[in-house]
Amino acid sequence: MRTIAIANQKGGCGKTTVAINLAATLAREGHRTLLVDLDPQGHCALGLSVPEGEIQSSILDVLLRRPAAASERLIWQIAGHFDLIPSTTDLSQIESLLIGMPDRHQRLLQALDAYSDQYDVVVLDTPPHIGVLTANALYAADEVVVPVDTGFYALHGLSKQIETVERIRRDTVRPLRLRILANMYDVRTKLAREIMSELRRRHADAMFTAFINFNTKLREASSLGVPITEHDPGSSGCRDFQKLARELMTGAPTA
Amino acid sequence: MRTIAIANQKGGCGKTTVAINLAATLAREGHRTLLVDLDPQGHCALGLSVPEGEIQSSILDVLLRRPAAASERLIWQIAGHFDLIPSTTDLSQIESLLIGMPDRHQRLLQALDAYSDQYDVVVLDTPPHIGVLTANALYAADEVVVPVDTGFYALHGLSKQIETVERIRRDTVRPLRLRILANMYDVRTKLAREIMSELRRRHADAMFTAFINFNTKLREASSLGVPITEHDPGSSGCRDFQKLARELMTGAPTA
Ligand SMILES: Nc1ncnc2c1ncn2[C@@H]1O[C@H](COP(=O)(O)OP(=O)(O)OP(=O)(O)O)[C@@H](O)[C@H]1O
Ligand SMILES: Nc1ncnc2c1ncn2[C@@H]1O[C@H](COP(=O)(O)OP(=O)(O)OP(=O)(O)O)[C@@H](O)[C@H]1O
Ligand SMILES: [Mg+2]
Ligand SMILES: [Mg+2]
Repeated sequence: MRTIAIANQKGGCGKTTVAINLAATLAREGHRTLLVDLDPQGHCALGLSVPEGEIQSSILDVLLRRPAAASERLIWQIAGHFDLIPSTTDLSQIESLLIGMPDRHQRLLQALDAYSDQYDVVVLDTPPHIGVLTANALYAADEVVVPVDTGFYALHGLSKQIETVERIRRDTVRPLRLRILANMYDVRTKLAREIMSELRRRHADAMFTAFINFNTKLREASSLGVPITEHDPGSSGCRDFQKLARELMTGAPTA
Repeated sequence: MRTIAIANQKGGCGKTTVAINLAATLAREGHRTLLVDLDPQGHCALGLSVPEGEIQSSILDVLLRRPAAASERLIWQIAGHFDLIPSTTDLSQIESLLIGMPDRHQRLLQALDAYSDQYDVVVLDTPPHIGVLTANALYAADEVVVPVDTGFYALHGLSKQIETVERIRRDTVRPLRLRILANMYDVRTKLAREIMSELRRRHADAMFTAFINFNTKLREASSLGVPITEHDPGSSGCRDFQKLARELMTGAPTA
């Protein structure tokens, strides 16, 4: 089982959009996929038509080691090979609930162990804040995908973001592969082209060859509560995520 | 002196862009304006060409009540009537540095008192996370501007965001006015039009009449390290911020 964290402290760079659509695409390609939402905003449930009012058990219970009663559903089936463990706003209490616990960063790593037979890939969505939730994601992950909108603020925060990720993981022995994914790329905008070539210059080894274009169909899909694989299977947005999924799973970019 | 917090837990909705350009526009209109960055990402300094390496004293020192030595500059002059107190990444340590202190949410309110003769308006940029930094901003503020990109996730998180703001301020006696600002509006996109009318329907009393259109000149301005008032004084982006500044200061929308 491979665990992939989608993380970037910069807000609005597309973490949730990448998490949902990458998970949906991996599932379409036949990988048994679990999406876990570690953001108290709970946008994975929202973007996949899971009604927040009906979420009885969530990732908060998993991190607090509260077993779900048989009647309380923790895992929601989204599509074939595609399940979700959602979050709710209660998750924002986690910092104070885990204060002082020595293993507070390893809770997710320990919990995911139980699923290693059922899933091939786990995708983790994270909040725009370096705290106990993102630390849990980074401890549990084998690799990190850092989405970067091709804007000025996103480019500049990146080196610090990479340092932060490496600092959090320094005291564990498992290697963590970090790769950068350009998102919301609009080839018609000069600034975006400049930022993209700057990203490739500064972070050549860490950049995915695949990138996600700016595409209003991705926004529409989230407002309809479905991944792009369902909203518009033939769109360029879908192809962008297929290239990403293949490069991620095979290690080699597709033409 | 009026203190205005720019806050929204949703990442990337334009908090920093609104904070910088609103402050610059208020200064142009003759109001003595102080911009304070409470986000450890430090994007106010970055977007205003203040070199992070030269920031010796920052908002962290203010919150920790460490007086700046005479030689260490805390306040940077950006333009006429427009000053900045920047932040650096060290600010992310604030949660642990203020743990257990009973007045940890009132530090900024107390510190800004000292500036009440020098400035007419203080604008506060905040991080995309409800924690001690945003709490300090909400305690110090007389009003809150909540920027909302006209996207699906931003619309849905809004009611919870408003509840959170009201909960944090419940135990103080000073009233706090909260208003919603539509940002990144692209009238050509059907989804954006739908979201805008939904915003106006659900939050009629709280919406500014003024709104900020999607405008690549705002992105360009930040990459050049200047506010829109300098990058392109005649642009529609500039006019959008003038309407906002006037509605904010007079209480009445401009035609
Ligand atoms: N490639 C894309 N093309 C067009 N719109 C996009 C793209 N990726 C994301 N978006 C839109 O940009 C906005 C921000 O994306 P999203 O919410 O996924 O970012 P995030 O990093 O998860 O935000 P947060 O920091 O709040 O968690 C959303 O409205 C989303 O629909
Ligand atoms: N009206 C607008 N038109 C076009 N681009 C915009 C507009 N407002 C903001 N942006 C761009 O959108 C991106 C996100 O904006 P910004 O960084 O100001 O949001 P934020 O809420 O401060 O993010 P964070 O949650 O990380 O603090 C930036 O690249 C910015 O230049
Ligand atoms: Mg998100
Ligand atoms: Mg910001």
